[in-house]
Amino acid sequence: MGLIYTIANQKGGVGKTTSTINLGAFLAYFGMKVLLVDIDPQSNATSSVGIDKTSVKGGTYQALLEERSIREFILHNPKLNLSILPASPDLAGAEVELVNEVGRESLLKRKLLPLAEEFDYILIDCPPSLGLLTLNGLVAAVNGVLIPVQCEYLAMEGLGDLISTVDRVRRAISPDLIIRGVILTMYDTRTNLANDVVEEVKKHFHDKVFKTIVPRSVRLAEAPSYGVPISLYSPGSVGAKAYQELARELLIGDGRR
Amino acid sequence: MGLIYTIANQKGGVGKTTSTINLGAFLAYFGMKVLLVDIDPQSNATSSVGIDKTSVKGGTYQALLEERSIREFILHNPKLNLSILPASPDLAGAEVELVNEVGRESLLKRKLLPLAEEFDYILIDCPPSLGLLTLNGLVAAVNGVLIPVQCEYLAMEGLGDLISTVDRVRRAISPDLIIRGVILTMYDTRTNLANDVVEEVKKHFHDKVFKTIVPRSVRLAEAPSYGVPISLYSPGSVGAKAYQELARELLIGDGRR
Ligand SMILES: Nc1ncnc2c1ncn2[C@@H]1O[C@H](COP(=O)(O)OP(=O)(O)OP(=O)(O)O)[C@@H](O)[C@H]1O
Ligand SMILES: Nc1ncnc2c1ncn2[C@@H]1O[C@H](COP(=O)(O)OP(=O)(O)OP(=O)(O)O)[C@@H](O)[C@H]1O
Ligand SMILES: [Mg+2]
Ligand SMILES: [Mg+2]
Repeated sequence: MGLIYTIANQKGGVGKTTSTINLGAFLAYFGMKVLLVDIDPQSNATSSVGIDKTSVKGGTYQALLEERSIREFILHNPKLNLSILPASPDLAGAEVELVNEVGRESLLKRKLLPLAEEFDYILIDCPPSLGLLTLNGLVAAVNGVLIPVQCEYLAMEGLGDLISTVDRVRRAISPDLIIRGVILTMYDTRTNLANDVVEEVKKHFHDKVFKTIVPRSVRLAEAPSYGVPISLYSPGSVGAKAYQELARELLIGDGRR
Repeated sequence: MGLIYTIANQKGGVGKTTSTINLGAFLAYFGMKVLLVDIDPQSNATSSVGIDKTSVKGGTYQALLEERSIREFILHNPKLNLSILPASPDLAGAEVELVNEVGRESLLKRKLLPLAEEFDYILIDCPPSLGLLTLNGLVAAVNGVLIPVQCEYLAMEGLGDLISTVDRVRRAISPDLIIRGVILTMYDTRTNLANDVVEEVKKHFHDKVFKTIVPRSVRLAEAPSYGVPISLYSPGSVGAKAYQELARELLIGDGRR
């Protein structure tokens, strides 16, 4: 049975998409069958694997709001050995359209569960908000939430809001919802600020913080413009090595290595 | 009559809050009476001026959803010579609560217009989404929208969505809505990527792009942890110089200098 993880944090620009793509790419590198699910109307995960979001005929929006089978919309990229349920621009309207749907928070979960047998890992990339799309992501996270935290002050401030949202979802809908782990991202070795944040986050989350810390690396920011993960764009970079280590750490923790 | 500008971009982490706080601080430095308005439930602008968001008794939420006068909630900081309408955590519920309010997109505008005579500049900081809070920000932007664009590939990709949202608001609600200017942020002189983005943005926005480009500067990321703008925290840093220049450029363009 495949594992479903959601990558969430309402703070913007902390490395949610970068972590989804590159963690996914290295899980595939280690032989896992991986499905990426883009539930952010910005469609950054979709474009980071080389898909033009304006050419997407159907994706997450259709999967959530239409009765068609989700398999119709999954795209597979043999070069990257990754599959993706892409986001299309119409997803921007979903937040409002979902408001009156019955069981609106668990639509994504219902559509993804049948796929868990066909993939080893399903990774869901969320938008920077705590609205209905992210709630769908949290409810679908049957194996837990991965929380990227940028090593900067403002990113640390928002963790309280995210934790209380996770608690609310656990109490109201998914009693088994756990935090699978906290990923420290964009660590800049030259600044004290980064060290302060690392200390603070470890004080709050203890062993939930992955040992692997992702450093700031311009190669990671360049890769999306070529539509490929870091594993293909610059496999020898510090960014690639960090996400490879992170994938290994996740696999070992999941008992798959 | 004071000018009301909204700082918006649905892409996360591009420097919306950093630009609102530091542009505001230098406009005050040049003698302007400035009101900051935080409409992001994350309350980053509120905490960046040293206010503990959990201690906020009333702010933007009350201003939008209650009939009380907005003046009750404005806090003034004499040391910074800045006033702020703070965001409180209950603002997170506003997106859903606003859905059924009559004239829901223009509530903020109606509350802020009377204040335009008491301030020279009102700057509104938006969350990283295109929901009802940001729509309120766009409708309230009677003098225009300031768009921070991080000098990275993914931030550039989202500009199309933002422009089409601005167009929709102009067609449906505010015929005079303009883009006052595009602020290039977190420019890293060492990477080609940043130069590519600058070229691309200038190609699309021409003279709308401010000449002043804000470089990446760790001092800017440190300042919020001390609860003060860069003008106080590190006035000699490249980040401070850039926002000072940007404030001067805005004042000259507005005919106030
Ligand atoms: N470790 C890193 N080093 C350097 N740049 C990075 C790193 N991780 C991410 N980036 C860049 O930082 C920016 C923000 O990252 P990303 O878009 O993945 O964050 P996000 O949390 O998904 O943003 P959003 O909140 O808008 O969804 C992007 O331009 C990305 O390329
Ligand atoms: N020029 C800069 N140089 C270095 N760091 C910066 C710069 N501008 C902003 N930052 C830092 O980058 C992070 C993102 O900036 P900021 O929070 O202002 O973006 P935002 O667009 O308001 O984010 P959100 O989408 O979450 O509201 C913050 O930690 C901030 O301190
Ligand atoms: Mg993202
Ligand atoms: Mg912000």
